[in-house]
Amino acid sequence: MARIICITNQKGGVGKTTTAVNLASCMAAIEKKTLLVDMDPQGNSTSGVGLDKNECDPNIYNVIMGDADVLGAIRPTELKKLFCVPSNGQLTGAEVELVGLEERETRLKKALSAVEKDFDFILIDCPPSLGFLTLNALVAADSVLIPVQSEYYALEGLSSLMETVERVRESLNPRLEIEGALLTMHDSRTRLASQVSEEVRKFFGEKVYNTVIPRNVQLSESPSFGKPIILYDIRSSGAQAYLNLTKEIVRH
Amino acid sequence: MARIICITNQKGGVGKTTTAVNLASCMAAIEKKTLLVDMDPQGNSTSGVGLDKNECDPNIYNVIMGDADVLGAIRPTELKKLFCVPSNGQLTGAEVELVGLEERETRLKKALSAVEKDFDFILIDCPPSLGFLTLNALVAADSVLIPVQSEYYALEGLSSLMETVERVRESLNPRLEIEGALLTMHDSRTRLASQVSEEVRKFFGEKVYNTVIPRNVQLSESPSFGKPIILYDIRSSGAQAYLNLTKEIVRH
Ligand SMILES: Nc1ncnc2c1ncn2[C@@H]1O[C@H](COP(=O)(O)OP(=O)(O)OP(=O)(O)O)[C@@H](O)[C@H]1O
Ligand SMILES: Nc1ncnc2c1ncn2[C@@H]1O[C@H](COP(=O)(O)OP(=O)(O)OP(=O)(O)O)[C@@H](O)[C@H]1O
Ligand SMILES: [Mg+2]
Ligand SMILES: [Mg+2]
Repeated sequence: MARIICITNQKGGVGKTTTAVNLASCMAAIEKKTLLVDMDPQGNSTSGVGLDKNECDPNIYNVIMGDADVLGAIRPTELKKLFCVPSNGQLTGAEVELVGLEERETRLKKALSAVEKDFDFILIDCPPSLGFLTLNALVAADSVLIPVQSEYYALEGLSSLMETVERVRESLNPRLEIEGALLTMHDSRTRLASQVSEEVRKFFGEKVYNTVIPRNVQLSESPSFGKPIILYDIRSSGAQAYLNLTKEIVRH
Repeated sequence: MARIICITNQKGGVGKTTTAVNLASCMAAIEKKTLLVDMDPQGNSTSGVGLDKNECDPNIYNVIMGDADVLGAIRPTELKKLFCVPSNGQLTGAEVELVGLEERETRLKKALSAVEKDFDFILIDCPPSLGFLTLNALVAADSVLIPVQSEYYALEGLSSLMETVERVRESLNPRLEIEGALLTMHDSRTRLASQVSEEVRKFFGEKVYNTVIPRNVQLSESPSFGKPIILYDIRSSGAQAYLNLTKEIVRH
């Protein structure tokens, strides 16, 4: 059965998509069959693995609304063991449309149950909010990976994120655990980065990954080529960091 | 009558809050009476001007829900001419609660009409989404300022943002204009930054501000002291850039 990991933080721009795309591709590179589910209407994970957002029919929106089966929405990528359920702007409507529907929080969980046995890992990339799309991902997941940018504003939202995780654990998904907190865009030269990472370790204790993702320009260049970092520049510090993170996660 | 400017981009982490806080404080520094409205449940603008999110009663949530008058929610800040309507996590519930209510898109507009005559500028900081909170801000505003990070993923969302602005202009707010597009966190040493800024100028034409905000560590340090950049480090490149931007906007 696949381990389902939800990658979320309502703070914007902290590296959710960069982590989802690169962790998924590193897992595929070490022969783990991996499914990347893009639950963000921006569709950044979809284009990050080289898919065209405008040509993806059916996509995660159709699956969530019950119009399509998840099997029909799964697409291959450049990596043999990496597959993706794409998203695009249609998904924006789902937040409002879900409000009035039955089982609005468990739609993703039900959809993924049909393919769980076919994968080693399923990673879910979330939008920067705590709405129904993120809620669906938290209900479907076994664990939560929280990217935290080494910046002050990124600290502010952590307690409301943990409150949401706790609420989901108490009601809709008792098995939900914290997979870990990942420091991202870390610039070890700045005082701010070391102060923030100290606070993050105080908040999450040993749940903070040993691997810290450095600020690395190749990581922000690779999406413009539609390639994960290991296909764009394997020697970069970003690629090495995500390979190390993968070893930490797959071993555990 | 105040010029009401909505600062929005559904892409996360592009510098919406940093622009809202620092533009508002620079306007106050040149004697323009300015109101900063925090429409993001994260409450980053609220803490960016030194207010305590947990001590703000009433706040923008109470105003939007009709439980409080905006006059009662306006707070002074360290700058004589800068005022703020704070927000906190309570606002998260508003997205869903607004779905069933009357006049759900015009609540902020109605609330601000009571104080428009008391300010020169009203700036609205938005969350990273195109939901009801951002919709309320677009309906209340005279114009939209769009921060664009000099990164590839930031380009992807621009067309759906413009579609939303167009839809609001055709239905709920015919006077809504593009105030401008602002390049943020710009690192002129990288090829990616110059490529992205070229694309942004193609997309927005002369609506792109001459002022470009450089990546500047003091800008990310200042929120941890609850101070806008002009009170934290006036000599920094970040402070100079936001002062220049203010001159561009106020003169226009
Ligand atoms: N370690 C890094 N070094 C340099 N740039 C990075 C790094 N990680 C991410 N980036 C860049 O920073 C920006 C924000 O990252 P990303 O889009 O992955 O964050 P996100 O949390 O998914 O954003 P959103 O909240 O909009 O979904 C992107 O342009 C990305 O390319
Ligand atoms: N020019 C800059 N130089 C360096 N750091 C910056 C700059 N502008 C913003 N930052 C930092 O980058 C991070 C993202 O900026 P900010 O929070 O203002 O973006 P946002 O668009 O408001 O994010 P969200 O989508 O979560 O609301 C913050 O930690 C901020 O301090
Ligand atoms: Mg993302
Ligand atoms: Mg913000």
